[in-house]
Amino acid sequence: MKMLKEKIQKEGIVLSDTVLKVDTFLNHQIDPQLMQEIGKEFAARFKDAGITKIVTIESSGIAPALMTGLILDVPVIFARKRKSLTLSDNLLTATVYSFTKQESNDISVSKDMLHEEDVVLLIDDFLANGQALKGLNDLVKQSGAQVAGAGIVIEKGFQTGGKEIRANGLRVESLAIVESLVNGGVVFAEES
Amino acid sequence: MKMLKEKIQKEGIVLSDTVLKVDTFLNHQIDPQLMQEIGKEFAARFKDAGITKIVTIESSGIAPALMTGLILDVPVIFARKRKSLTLSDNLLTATVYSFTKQESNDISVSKDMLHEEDVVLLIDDFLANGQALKGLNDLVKQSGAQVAGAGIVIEKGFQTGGKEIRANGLRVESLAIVESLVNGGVVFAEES
Ligand SMILES: Nc1nc2c(ncn2[C@@H]2O[C@H](COP(=O)(O)OP(=O)(O)O)[C@@H](OP(=O)(O)OP(=O)(O)O)[C@H]2O)c(=O)[nH]1
Ligand SMILES: Nc1nc2c(ncn2[C@@H]2O[C@H](COP(=O)(O)OP(=O)(O)O)[C@@H](OP(=O)(O)OP(=O)(O)O)[C@H]2O)c(=O)[nH]1
Repeated sequence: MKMLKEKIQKEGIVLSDTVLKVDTFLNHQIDPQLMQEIGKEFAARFKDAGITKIVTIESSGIAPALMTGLILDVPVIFARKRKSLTLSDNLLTATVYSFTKQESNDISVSKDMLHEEDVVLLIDDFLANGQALKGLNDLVKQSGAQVAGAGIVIEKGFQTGGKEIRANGLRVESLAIVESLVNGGVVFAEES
Repeated sequence: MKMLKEKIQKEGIVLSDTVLKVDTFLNHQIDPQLMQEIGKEFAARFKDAGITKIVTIESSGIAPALMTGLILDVPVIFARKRKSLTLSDNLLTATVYSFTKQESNDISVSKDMLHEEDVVLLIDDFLANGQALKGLNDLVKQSGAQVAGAGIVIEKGFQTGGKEIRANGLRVESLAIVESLVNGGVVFAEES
């Protein structure tokens, strides 16, 4: 997605060989127009998949998921990483391991929100080692719903998440695949 | 806002005299069409305020804030409650006390995102005791930016936050004001 890649090149900051900071338009400040274009792109790619719900994870997944849901006209559910005032029982839960923090945490969605007739599109901002996406996929499947695929804004192609998840048969559509962050520059994989 | 009040009456669950659950369209599952209407309403009320940025707080504030930002064509910043991979230094911080948890926590926004020439609209999903909104207001003012007002989706009029914040001179626009949750029913305050 050209507009996204241009934004990454213009405003992205390479923090290390493995971390790209995009806080000015995706992870802290959000560019609504860009999110709308991202939503249009995901919606176009999945328009024939019979999507009935979108599932994402708080917090950075919410904006791209919401715009996609607006165009596909389906509800958007965000999995929670912590209990909330109103989300405490009757839950679908999956465990997500963090390599950085070296700890596991649960993510949850209410059982009321997903049913076996649902066809779900997973959406998230980053795909790196894939633990969060695997957790969402697992959680949705516990409800009996079908996962049609995943929409990822930025995939780090040099990490193993994308490869492992596609090897398991999930369709993953990434709008930008970063092949390398070495030497302070962002190199994108060629569009296939 | 009629559409919102009808949705609350139809899908809201009164959990106690003081807590209203709206997880099917605002706090866990999100209704994108409703969020778009909420965005249009906030944008209409603040269209002449010279807004340059919207500031909200993760997670439930993001959806209404994003839709408002799309219509006003301004960036949307979400304050974080916890450190993230890319938000760790150069921060504006405010403390928010939780009566329920009886503990204080910090919320943060990067100093890079707010400047003294900014005119900010604060947005959040609920206004109850007002601690989160006061924190956001405090944090934005530390940057030198002006706070034009706050847009709240659901205000609990029987709690003190709204009254205190308006008494301090902040313009607060709430799309639904819940006057009472007693006896399991939702009673709205009259439209002024
Ligand atoms: N900016 C940026 N973020 C990255 C990058 N690689 C991974 N992330 C994000 O960092 C967070 C790291 O999650 P961890 O759970 O600690 O995962 P880990 O296994 O990679 O260590 C996740 O944020 P999250 O769950 O999405 O958090 P939130 O933003 O939704 O709060 C993930 O999306 C990167 O190169 N740049
Ligand atoms: N559904 C619902 N929520 C209420 C109600 N009253 C307050 N809240 C929300 O509950 C959370 C309670 O926050 P606390 O920080 O513990 O505040 P407290 O002083 O009211 O105890 C906040 O969620 P938050 O920070 O917005 O969390 P998040 O949803 O963004 O993750 C607030 O918006 C209510 O009647 N119904």
